[in-house]
Amino acid sequence: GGRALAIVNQKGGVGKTTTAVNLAAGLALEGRATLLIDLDPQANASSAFGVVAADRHIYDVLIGRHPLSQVARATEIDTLHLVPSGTDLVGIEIELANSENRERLLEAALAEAREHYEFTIIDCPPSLSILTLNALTASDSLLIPLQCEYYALEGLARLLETLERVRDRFNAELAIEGLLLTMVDSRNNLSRQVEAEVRSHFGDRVYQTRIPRNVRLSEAPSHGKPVALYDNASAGARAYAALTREILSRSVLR
Amino acid sequence: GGRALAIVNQKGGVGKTTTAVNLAAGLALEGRATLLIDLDPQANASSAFGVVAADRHIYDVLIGRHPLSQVARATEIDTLHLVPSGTDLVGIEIELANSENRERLLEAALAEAREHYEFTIIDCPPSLSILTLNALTASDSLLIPLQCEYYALEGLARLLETLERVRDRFNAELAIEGLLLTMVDSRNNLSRQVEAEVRSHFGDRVYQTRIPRNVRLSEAPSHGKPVALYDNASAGARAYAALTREILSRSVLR
Ligand SMILES: Nc1ncnc2c1ncn2[C@@H]1O[C@H](COP(=O)(O)OP(=O)(O)OP(=O)(O)O)[C@@H](O)[C@H]1O
Ligand SMILES: Nc1ncnc2c1ncn2[C@@H]1O[C@H](COP(=O)(O)OP(=O)(O)OP(=O)(O)O)[C@@H](O)[C@H]1O
Ligand SMILES: [Mg+2]
Ligand SMILES: [Mg+2]
Repeated sequence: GGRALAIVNQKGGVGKTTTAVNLAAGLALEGRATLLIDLDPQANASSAFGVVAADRHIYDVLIGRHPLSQVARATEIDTLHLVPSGTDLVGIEIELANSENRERLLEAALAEAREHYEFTIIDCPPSLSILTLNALTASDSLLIPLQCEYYALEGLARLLETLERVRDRFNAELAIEGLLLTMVDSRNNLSRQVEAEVRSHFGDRVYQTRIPRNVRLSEAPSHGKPVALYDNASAGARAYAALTREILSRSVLR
Repeated sequence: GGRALAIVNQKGGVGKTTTAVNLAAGLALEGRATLLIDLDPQANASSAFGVVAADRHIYDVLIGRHPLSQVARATEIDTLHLVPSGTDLVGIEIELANSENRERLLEAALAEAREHYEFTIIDCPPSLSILTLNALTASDSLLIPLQCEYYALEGLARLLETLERVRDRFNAELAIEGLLLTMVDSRNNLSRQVEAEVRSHFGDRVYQTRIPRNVRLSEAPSHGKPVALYDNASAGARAYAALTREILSRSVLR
């Protein structure tokens, strides 16, 4: 069966969506059947593929109205399907507050996806709320995008505590797939200091591939395309292609 | 009585905390009694003043354990007090799900602050959850930091819809204080396009002051100081000083 990877960091604006979209596209372009799930009410990963206000979306799956296979839709890349998000996700925290199984809704829905897709990538919102807990409970591992900034580093300790709690209560096998340095600007001292600190603390769990700050990455979503289809020669596209190869070569080693 | 201003945008990483911290410091350095409330479980605005793991924080105020005055603490700037955040805020969404008055807890607590402070600035988390709804219900107006990026622009429509709902149900007087362009890089096409679009749509509700991308702004929190005390000659410090003056001159006009 396939593997599920959650892209998680409660710190906002660190490159979760940019990583989810371009890694999913990268894996699909390498010929692997891939599903991208947009679990963020902001629906940025959906709009990155030109999908806005989808009539069926992840909320329908979480409340059991439709199976995942009826919500997943094709994208411009044959081997990549997308489960879009929608704004009714915003109220789900209150709606599920009293439900027994509120952390396990996505896990139940994903069982079906594992048979059809080699990789399922889940984009998460910037919080440690019910939606992110669902992604962590349903996934085999998580990828943590990390901006080389002070606030981003501070949040890492809280994320690792949450990880321990999820392992104890919901998903004992949950592993860290890796930490990805994003928006890297090696001319800047703070960026270099944070990178040195992260590598000394996490060792080879930090990807060799670093994603540089590159404006083509932030332009691509306004054209509804992943960067590989928007400007494949750009530094951003080359970095996410290198990340994809690094993740595929690591997966084989497991 | 004093005024309460919420710094709100559900898009992550757009400069909410950087604006809340440096605007609150700016107002206080102009001699105005100011209170900064950190309503984000990430507690970034607290750590910007070197406060970590505070024994009393905003959670105690929301659940009615302590009045605001017993949680507010002094900072390096005489006329600036801080109500720190804490990690038990994370679970508040579920805890409050069934409580009648869940959107009005901060409003009740703030009544006391308005007598002692001329300005109360509230830093919000990157979501439209219960905490942000409390800030919008308790405030007179909101300031929207906006990165000149595609995803940030997309989120604006959702934020304005939420604003309408809050006005209908909880706070009819809630006004937009202004939209602040942050991390502006005028060499970049996308940045210029987004700025032109925002100014044509929102007119003079967009501040004349723009905050440039400036590394001193992201270094200051690692020293536990607002940028005015860390490097007052920097482009970032000058921009937030200009914003402070612009907001004070607008307030008089009201
Ligand atoms: N390497 C990069 N270079 C330049 N811009 C980038 C890069 N990565 C992301 N961006 C831009 O920075 C902004 C933040 O990235 P993104 O939205 O992917 O972060 P996020 O963690 O998903 O945010 P949120 O917490 O709101 O979900 C976006 O406007 C995106 O286009
Ligand atoms: N004008 C600027 N120039 C350079 N860096 C900045 C600027 N404004 C903010 N930053 C940095 O960018 C990152 C995001 O800013 P900040 O944390 O203030 O955003 P936020 O909206 O509060 O994020 P969150 O959604 O996680 O609460 C931080 O690391 C901050 O130091
Ligand atoms: Mg995102
Ligand atoms: Mg913040």
